[in-house]
Amino acid sequence: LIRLEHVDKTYRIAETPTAVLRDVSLEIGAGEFVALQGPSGSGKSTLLHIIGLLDRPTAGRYLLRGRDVSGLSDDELSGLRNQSIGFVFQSFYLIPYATALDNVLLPGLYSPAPQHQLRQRAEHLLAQVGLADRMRHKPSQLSGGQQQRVALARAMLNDPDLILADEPTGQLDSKTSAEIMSLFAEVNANGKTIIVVTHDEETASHAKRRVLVQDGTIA
Amino acid sequence: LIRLEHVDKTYRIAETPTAVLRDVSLEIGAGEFVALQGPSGSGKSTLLHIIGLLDRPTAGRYLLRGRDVSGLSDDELSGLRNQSIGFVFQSFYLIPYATALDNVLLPGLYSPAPQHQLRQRAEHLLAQVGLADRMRHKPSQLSGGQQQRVALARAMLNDPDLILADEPTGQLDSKTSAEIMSLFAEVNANGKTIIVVTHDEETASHAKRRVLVQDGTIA
Ligand SMILES: Nc1ncnc2c1ncn2[C@@H]1O[C@H](COP(=O)(O)OP(=O)(O)OP(=O)(O)O)[C@@H](O)[C@H]1O
Ligand SMILES: Nc1ncnc2c1ncn2[C@@H]1O[C@H](COP(=O)(O)OP(=O)(O)OP(=O)(O)O)[C@@H](O)[C@H]1O
Ligand SMILES: [Mg+2]
Ligand SMILES: [Mg+2]
Repeated sequence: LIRLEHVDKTYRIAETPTAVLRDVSLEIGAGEFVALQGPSGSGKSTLLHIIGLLDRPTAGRYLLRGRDVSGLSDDELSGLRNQSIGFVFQSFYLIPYATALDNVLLPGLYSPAPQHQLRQRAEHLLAQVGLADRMRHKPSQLSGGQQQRVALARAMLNDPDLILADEPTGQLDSKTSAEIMSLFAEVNANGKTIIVVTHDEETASHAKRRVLVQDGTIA
Repeated sequence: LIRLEHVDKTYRIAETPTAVLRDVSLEIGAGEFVALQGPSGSGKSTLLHIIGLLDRPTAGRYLLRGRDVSGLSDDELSGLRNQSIGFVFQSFYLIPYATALDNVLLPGLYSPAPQHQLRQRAEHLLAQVGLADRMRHKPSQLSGGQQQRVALARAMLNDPDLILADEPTGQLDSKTSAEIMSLFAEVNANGKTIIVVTHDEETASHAKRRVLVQDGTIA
């Protein structure tokens, strides 16, 4: 499903280039459940953004379902992303003036599914992450862990084949973390591919495979 | 130092009142190192905001250093907060267009200390949290854990007597978490009072006392 070949990612601050990813090669098959681990600043989020088509490598190739994504325009990437990839961001990126329910419904804007069906699915997902009684709350009226769970529900609205979650349990107590990881296990059992970036050992233990990132490359 | 007596905090969404804190009574002495734990949504951040003078109780009393804070105006609270309380927010609240160094220097705007001295202290703090080579980066150019550490350094600029940290290691790997907690232990050994909200057992183990919050009250 995912094939990265000698991927580099370099940023420039003023004139100084910073190599954030160096020679990353990685293969992830459809249906896998992978935990991406490594120290703070090692490149995990950067790698996840490239996999999720939110960023492009500076060098190397990324083949998604056998297609070289460097050949695709920004619009094509965006379409591909919206229908088949669900992304949980490390800093959530919820819309502050919209309710939890409307935040979850956001990816549905580009979906062919009818509105009432999307609404039903959004409510069901919010219930699944324990927020049935918080649907009308805005992000500023939610706890950190509740905001994180809204971001999770949103990533799953379009039932994507690939779910990329950056620290999905970072703000959650152990009981709620375990509930979220069982939800992921269930989704994985339905054939979805899941990649979770996590610092938490307990969270990583739910995945079926671990990939260690260190200093911008795969250890 | 801190004395909460029968504190309530209730919010209203539309017409429905939600009691987020109910009858919270708590005493914390100067120089203590307390871990505040509890499930997601239980009221920890709300409690920390009240202690940090960022929010007011709906009922009950809060005595800070023997003074009833309900008697103080918003300006007086703000002055008190800036000089003697350092706050690490669960979602950091860094200024996106300012560098890490300038973010750390922000509380210095109200300090009587000379600029060069504040600058030296800010650089030292950034080095202490492992970000000596990231001082000129803006928040969008930093990893989640790096942003969290900038927020930590900022909270310590004015050498406050009371440090309140909401999930200070939520985005950090175990090695970096341990470094941050040793830094807190060092600061506590110098007589500062520290209250840390955390979901992480390892982080909580560094504190000298634990307070459990459950359903808006102290268990
Ligand atoms: N402005 C608000 N209006 C209404 N409800 C609110 C508001 N702010 C917080 N709440 C509610 O108060 C409860 C406690 O929130 P708080 O942020 O204190 O929880 P927490 O213990 O810090 O949780 P977490 O561990 O997830 O960060 C939550 O159920 C939340 O929905
Ligand atoms: N836009 C950018 N410009 C320059 N450097 C960047 C940029 N974005 C990220 N970096 C740097 O890339 C490195 C890796 O960042 P990344 O966010 O991928 O780390 P991470 O492994 O997710 O860390 P964490 O566990 O703290 O979230 C960091 O050192 C960061 O400073
Ligand atoms: Mg990250
Ligand atoms: Mg909180």
